[in-house]
Amino acid sequence: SPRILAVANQKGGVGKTTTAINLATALAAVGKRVLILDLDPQGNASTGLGLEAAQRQTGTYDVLIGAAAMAAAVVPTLVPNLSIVPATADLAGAEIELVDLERREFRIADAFAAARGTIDFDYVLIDCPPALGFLTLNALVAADAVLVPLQCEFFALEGLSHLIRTIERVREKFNPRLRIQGVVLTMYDKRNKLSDLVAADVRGFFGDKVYDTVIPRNVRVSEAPSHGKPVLLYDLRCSGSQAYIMLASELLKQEAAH
Amino acid sequence: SPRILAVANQKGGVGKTTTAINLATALAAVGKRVLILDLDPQGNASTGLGLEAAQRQTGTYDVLIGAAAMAAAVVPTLVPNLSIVPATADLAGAEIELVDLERREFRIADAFAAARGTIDFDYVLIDCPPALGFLTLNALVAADAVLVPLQCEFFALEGLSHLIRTIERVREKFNPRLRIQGVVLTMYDKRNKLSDLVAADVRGFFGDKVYDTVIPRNVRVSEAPSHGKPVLLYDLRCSGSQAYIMLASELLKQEAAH
Ligand SMILES: Nc1ncnc2c1ncn2[C@@H]1O[C@H](COP(=O)(O)OP(=O)(O)OP(=O)(O)O)[C@@H](O)[C@H]1O
Ligand SMILES: Nc1ncnc2c1ncn2[C@@H]1O[C@H](COP(=O)(O)OP(=O)(O)OP(=O)(O)O)[C@@H](O)[C@H]1O
Ligand SMILES: [Mg+2]
Ligand SMILES: [Mg+2]
Repeated sequence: SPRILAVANQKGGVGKTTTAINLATALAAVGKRVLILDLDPQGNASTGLGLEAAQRQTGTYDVLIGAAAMAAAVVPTLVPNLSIVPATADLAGAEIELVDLERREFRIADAFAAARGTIDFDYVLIDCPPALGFLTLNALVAADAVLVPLQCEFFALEGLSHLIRTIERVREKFNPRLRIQGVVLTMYDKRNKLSDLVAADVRGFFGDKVYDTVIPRNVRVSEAPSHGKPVLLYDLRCSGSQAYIMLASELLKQEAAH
Repeated sequence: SPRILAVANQKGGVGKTTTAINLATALAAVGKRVLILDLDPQGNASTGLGLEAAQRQTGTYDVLIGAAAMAAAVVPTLVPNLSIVPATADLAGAEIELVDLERREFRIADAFAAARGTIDFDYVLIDCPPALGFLTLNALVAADAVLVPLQCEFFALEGLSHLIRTIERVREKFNPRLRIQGVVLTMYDKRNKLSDLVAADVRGFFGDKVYDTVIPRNVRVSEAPSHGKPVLLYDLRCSGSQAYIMLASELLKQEAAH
């Protein structure tokens, strides 16, 4: 069954969606079969992969409430080997609406368990919203590990200890296998001395859990979603694409070592 | 009683906290008495204003659950005329914990009503988390108007219609006076053609609700919080500070006109 990674950080705008889309694309480019689960009501991952409204009829909300099996909600993307379960508009109400749902924290985990034998992926990346509520909790309970994008900015350091505590609590109460897959530094700007300070702080805090690959701030990365494409398809040679390719190979080396 | 503005946008990292801190500072600098309510569990506004742990014992969580009156939770900041009700760590659990609270959407509104005559401010700015859940709902119910920071990036456009629908629903169900105070474009980068495209789209969508003042991407703005200061105190002459001063004067002209 697939290795499931939750791409999570409650700080907003740190590059969760961008990392989910482009790391998934880089993994798919080397032949891994990859699924993205768009668990963010904003649906940026679905849009950033160019999904038309017609492909966004059934999605993660339907899987959460048990109205659709995982396999029935999977749609292909323009990237070979990469599929997605999209976010639909009704996901926005899920946090408040589904408070009384049975086994509410296990809905995604149960959906993957029920899908065994009906889907065939090597990796699943779950794009989480910027909060540690019901949706992110579902991702952490279903995941094998957490990939933490961390923007090289001062405010981004603030929520880290809260995120780590939450991961520990989920491991104790719901999902004993949950680990930190790694921390990836994003939007690193070599002209800005703050980037270096934050990067040094994070490496001091997390040690070798921090990937060597650092994703640079690169305007092509932020342009790509307006063309409905991952940056690897929009501009393969740019520094952002090259960094995500490096990150994918570093992740695969890490996986092979375990 | 004070004019209450909710600084809200469920998209993450668009400059909500940065706008709350620096617009508040610019208003305080021209003699307005300003209060910031830090409703974001990350507590970035409290940290960005240099609050020590000792000043963060009572906060918005205590006000929400009725354990502290608003006046008792207000602490001064290093900026004359600017005070804050800080965020404390227990705010992180509020969304899930307080689901069954009586008049749960009106907790902040009721606290301001009860505080009449005990606090004396011209403006209150409420810094909201990147979600449209219980905390942001409380801010929208208590507010006179919503200030929407909007990052000049493609993904930032996606959630706008959802935010507008939420404001309309709050106006119909809970708070008939709620209006849009204005939309402020943030992190505008004149070297990036995407910034212009997004700005043009937003002006087309919102018309004159969009402030003329545009906040440029400026590294001094992101450095200031690591010194526990608003950028106006960290580097008054930089383009970020000047833009927030312009925004404050534009807002005050708007207020005088009504
Ligand atoms: N390396 C990069 N260089 C330049 N821009 C980037 C980079 N990575 C992400 N961005 C841009 O920064 C913004 C925030 O990134 P993104 O939306 O991926 O973050 P997020 O953590 O998913 O946000 P949210 O918390 O709202 O879900 C987006 O507009 C994106 O295009
Ligand atoms: N004009 C600007 N120029 C450069 N950096 C900026 C600017 N405005 C904000 N930033 C930086 O961008 C990051 C995001 O801004 P901020 O934290 O204020 O957004 P937010 O909307 O409050 O985020 P969240 O959704 O997590 O609450 C911060 O690191 C901040 O320092
Ligand atoms: Mg996202
Ligand atoms: Mg904030």
